[in-house]
Amino acid sequence: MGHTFAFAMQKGGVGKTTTTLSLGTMLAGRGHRVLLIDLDPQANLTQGLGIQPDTLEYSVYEVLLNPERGVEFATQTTAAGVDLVPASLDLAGAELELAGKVGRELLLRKALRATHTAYDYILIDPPPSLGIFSLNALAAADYVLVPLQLHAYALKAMPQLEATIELIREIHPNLSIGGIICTLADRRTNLSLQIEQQVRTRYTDLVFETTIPINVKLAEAPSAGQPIGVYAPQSAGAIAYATLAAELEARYATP
Amino acid sequence: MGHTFAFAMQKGGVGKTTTTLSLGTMLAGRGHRVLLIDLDPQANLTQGLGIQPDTLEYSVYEVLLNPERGVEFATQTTAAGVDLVPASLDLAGAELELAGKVGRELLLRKALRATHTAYDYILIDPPPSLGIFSLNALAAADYVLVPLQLHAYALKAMPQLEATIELIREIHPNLSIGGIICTLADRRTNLSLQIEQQVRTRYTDLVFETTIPINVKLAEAPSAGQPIGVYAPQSAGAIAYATLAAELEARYATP
Ligand SMILES: Nc1ncnc2c1ncn2[C@@H]1O[C@H](COP(=O)(O)OP(=O)(O)OP(=O)(O)O)[C@@H](O)[C@H]1O
Ligand SMILES: Nc1ncnc2c1ncn2[C@@H]1O[C@H](COP(=O)(O)OP(=O)(O)OP(=O)(O)O)[C@@H](O)[C@H]1O
Ligand SMILES: [Mg+2]
Ligand SMILES: [Mg+2]
Repeated sequence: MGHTFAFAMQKGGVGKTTTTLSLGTMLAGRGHRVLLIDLDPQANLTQGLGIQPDTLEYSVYEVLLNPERGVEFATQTTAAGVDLVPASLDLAGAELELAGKVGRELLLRKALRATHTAYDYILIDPPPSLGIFSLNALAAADYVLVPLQLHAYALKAMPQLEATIELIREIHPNLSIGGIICTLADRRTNLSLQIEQQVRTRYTDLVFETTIPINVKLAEAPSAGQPIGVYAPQSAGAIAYATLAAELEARYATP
Repeated sequence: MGHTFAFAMQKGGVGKTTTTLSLGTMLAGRGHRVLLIDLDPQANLTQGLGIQPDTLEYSVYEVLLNPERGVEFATQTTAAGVDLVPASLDLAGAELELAGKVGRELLLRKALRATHTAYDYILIDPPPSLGIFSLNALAAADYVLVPLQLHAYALKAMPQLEATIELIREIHPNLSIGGIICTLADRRTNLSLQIEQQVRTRYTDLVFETTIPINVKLAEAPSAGQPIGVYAPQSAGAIAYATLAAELEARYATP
């Protein structure tokens, strides 16, 4: 089997969804079988693939309520070459609904264990919080990949994320941070260069060499409902995520 | 009494904290008595004022557990001229803890009703979600001010926010959207101009005339633990928030 990654970071707007979508579609472009899971009630990953969250018969909501069924019944193939378990708007009320369930953090892991389709990479996009959905993403993942905006508030968020990962390791000991991805980098500002320097000094070779620059095409693509490789394949954003996909593949070559 | 505003928007990274802090300190600079409330477990508003969240004896966490005491016992005066109810890291586990309480959405409102200090403006900074903390912010506010990044995902988030506001109106009928603030505007890109056009067309005079531009000084200020008016008073960011403060004052002149 392949690897499962959770793109966890409770700081908002750091590029979790953009990275899950862009990296996932680039890995598919390199010939891998890829599953994306949208675990955010905002359903941005679903929208980013051009799918309307309010038209879905099944979504990740039904998967969490019926983990023994696996994910196939809620999975869609997409024009971008990746499979998707979409989020629907029902998810918005589900966090409190699930809060009372036994093993509430392990629902997604159970569902993936009950899944028979072989994927090389499974990428999970959580919401900007450390609540039930993000805990499910962490408990289902082999590794956490942390999209980190090169700003002060994002860097200050790392200790809380690391503490939450330690907590989850009580029920899922194999979980570790697999990598840190510098996102929304702006080489024109000292702030971006300074924060990147701090990140590389503190986290050393956990940090991917590839840095994702600010590139307006990445912000435009969601309006078109297309991943960056389709919307603007020659853009700096597409090139950066293609490079990141190659680096990830080298770091986690599937057996 | 004055006005209470909640800067609600579940999309992450749109400038909720930056707007609460910058607008609040500019209103204080215009001679008003201002209280800021940090309701986000990330405690960014607290950090933005140079206060360490892990050193606090009292925070908004104790306020929510003891609403009958009011907010004074947890309120600090700050060098920036605003009072603050800070967030501590204890807040991170509190959402599920509060989920079982009767009237769990009304805790902050109760606490503000039990407060005897007179403020002209109370500004509340919620987390990027529509969970218990954000519901408390909505139920305690007179108006919602929506910081809206000029990107597609942020604009798509509006219907869900509006639906949540409708829900809260069942227990707090006077709540309404008081204004929309265009943030992280980038006049060099078509995307920013197009989204701004869509926002102004759909929401008409709810939208403040003042637009907040992308300005690196606003991203640098949190590293220094200073609001923008102190860190870089001549910057485009400081001037924009000063203009917004004047516009807000005109729109909601305190009686
Ligand atoms: N490298 C980039 N250059 C320019 N815009 C970007 C880039 N990466 C992401 N964006 C845009 O910035 C915004 C934030 O990114 P995104 O939504 O992917 O972050 P997120 O961490 O998933 O947010 P949330 O915390 O709300 O889930 C989006 O509007 C997105 O289109
Ligand atoms: N106008 C601006 N120009 C440049 N940077 C900005 C601006 N406004 C905010 N920022 C920076 O962008 C990031 C996001 O802003 P901020 O943290 O205020 O948003 P938020 O909505 O409160 O995020 P969250 O959803 O995590 O609570 C921060 O690093 C902040 O310093
Ligand atoms: Mg996202
Ligand atoms: Mg914030």
